[in-house]
Amino acid sequence: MRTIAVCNQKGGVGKTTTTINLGTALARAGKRVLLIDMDPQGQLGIGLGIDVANLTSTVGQVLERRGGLLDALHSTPQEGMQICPSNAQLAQVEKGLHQRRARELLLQKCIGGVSGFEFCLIDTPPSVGLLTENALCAAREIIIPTTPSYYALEGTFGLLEMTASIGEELGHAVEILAVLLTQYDPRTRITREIENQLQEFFDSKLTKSRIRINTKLNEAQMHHLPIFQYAPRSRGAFDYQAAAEEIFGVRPSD
Amino acid sequence: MRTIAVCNQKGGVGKTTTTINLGTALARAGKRVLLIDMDPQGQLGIGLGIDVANLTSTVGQVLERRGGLLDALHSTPQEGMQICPSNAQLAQVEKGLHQRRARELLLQKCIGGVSGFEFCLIDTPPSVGLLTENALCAAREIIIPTTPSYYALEGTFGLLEMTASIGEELGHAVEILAVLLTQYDPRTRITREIENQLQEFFDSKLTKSRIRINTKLNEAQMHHLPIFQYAPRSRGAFDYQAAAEEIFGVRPSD
Ligand SMILES: Nc1ncnc2c1ncn2[C@@H]1O[C@H](COP(=O)(O)OP(=O)(O)OP(=O)(O)O)[C@@H](O)[C@H]1O
Ligand SMILES: Nc1ncnc2c1ncn2[C@@H]1O[C@H](COP(=O)(O)OP(=O)(O)OP(=O)(O)O)[C@@H](O)[C@H]1O
Ligand SMILES: [Mg+2]
Ligand SMILES: [Mg+2]
Repeated sequence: MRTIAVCNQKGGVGKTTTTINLGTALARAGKRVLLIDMDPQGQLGIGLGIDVANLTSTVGQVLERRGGLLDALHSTPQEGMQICPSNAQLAQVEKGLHQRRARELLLQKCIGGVSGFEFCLIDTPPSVGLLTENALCAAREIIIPTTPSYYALEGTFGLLEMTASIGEELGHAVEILAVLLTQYDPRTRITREIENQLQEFFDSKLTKSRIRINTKLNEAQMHHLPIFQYAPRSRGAFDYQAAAEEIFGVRPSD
Repeated sequence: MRTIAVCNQKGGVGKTTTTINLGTALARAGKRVLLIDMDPQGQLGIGLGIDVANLTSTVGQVLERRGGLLDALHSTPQEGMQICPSNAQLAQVEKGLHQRRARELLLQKCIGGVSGFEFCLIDTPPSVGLLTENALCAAREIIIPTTPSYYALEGTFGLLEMTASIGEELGHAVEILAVLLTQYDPRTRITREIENQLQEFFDSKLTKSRIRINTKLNEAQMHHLPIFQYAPRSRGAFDYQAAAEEIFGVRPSD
């Protein structure tokens, strides 16, 4: 199972939107996909139609029990894609976690026994805390969505420092699979400047595909659907399909 | 001193942009303004030209010493507006804070002795953790910036739950001064729907002023300037001026 964390400590750059739609693109290509939400705001589940606030079987519960991930799975509007959702209880779990030994490795432990999936995508919160560290230690690869803005650029570099120190202090190597520009507006001048900086720094890891600004992506959340179900002919669907092909080499099956 | 927290647990909704620009508008009207950054990502300071990574006198240090805020102030590109910035060290301080009694009241203590300012605006991180709690307990009023998106709406309601429980558990009442729509695009259909929901719920607290999408606001950060210095005739400057007049009743002096 390829385990990939979707990270950027900057808020609102499209981590959740990217996790949902790349996951769905993979499942549409016939892959079995597991999504895990490590953000106590629970938006990965909300965006897929799950009433997270009232759930008891969540990732927070799995971490507390140190296992049982497969019992906390829920189906999604995409066949072949399941999710272990989160809710506010995860914030309580994180508080308790600070005291424990190997506290960054708990999610890795819980994922360890899981089979039956080819891909696992982990959505993370906009912070550099213990929940993001758990995701980074559970994963072997990272996707970094970023908007073409100065603050997001800063967040992207901050994340690199974090992965470097995790590598040093915990001996866990995680590779950048892709940096994906989101909310892309080619007419904006600042976009060029940010793009150039990202190109220079990340080179071939910066995907050629860009996710353009598309209001359908915003509406899709309101309807609790991936973009492919909500607006299959929209720019948002087109762009996420292209990104999935470029990053994973997949195409929709049949 | 009116102390106002700028909060929304949703990422990327314009908390930092709003804190900088409302603060600047107040100072341009002759008010003495103190800005405090409670987000370890330090973007409030970065957006005002401060090299936060290399600072020792920061809000993290003030919290650790339980005082000395006035020694940790820096000037900004706006006369009359000063800032107590943050950097990554604040994340370390937060970790240590979990163990202490009255841990939500530390910022309130540190601000308590401060005079010489008429307004204090506190920028917060996109989370519901201890740093945001400290800001909410130090403040008497909140401004909630939100984009017209479904996830941001969810974050807004989540914040209300948090203020309610702080009211109950700590007996500290904080009032919503204003809900401010940011990154507003009137042509987008989903915007109408979100607007109506916000109007229904927040009524007169939803400002009539909207901060429209304006690339100048994005560029201003890159140049480490408030919008009024960077692009005084832009829509972004016009909209933040209107918002400041509506929320605070101020106009630029002379
Ligand atoms: N390409 C796009 N075009 C238009 N809207 C977008 C696009 N990508 C994301 N959005 C919208 O921007 C907002 C932020 O996206 P999202 O919630 O996925 O970011 P995030 O990084 O997960 O945020 P957070 O840091 O708060 O978890 C959402 O309202 C989403 O619908
Ligand atoms: N009205 C606007 N028009 C265009 N861009 C905007 C506008 N408001 C904010 N932005 C841009 O959107 C991004 C997010 O804004 P900002 O950093 O202020 O949000 P935030 O809520 O503080 O984010 P975080 O939760 O990560 O702290 C920034 O790149 C900013 O320049
Ligand atoms: Mg998210
Ligand atoms: Mg901010």
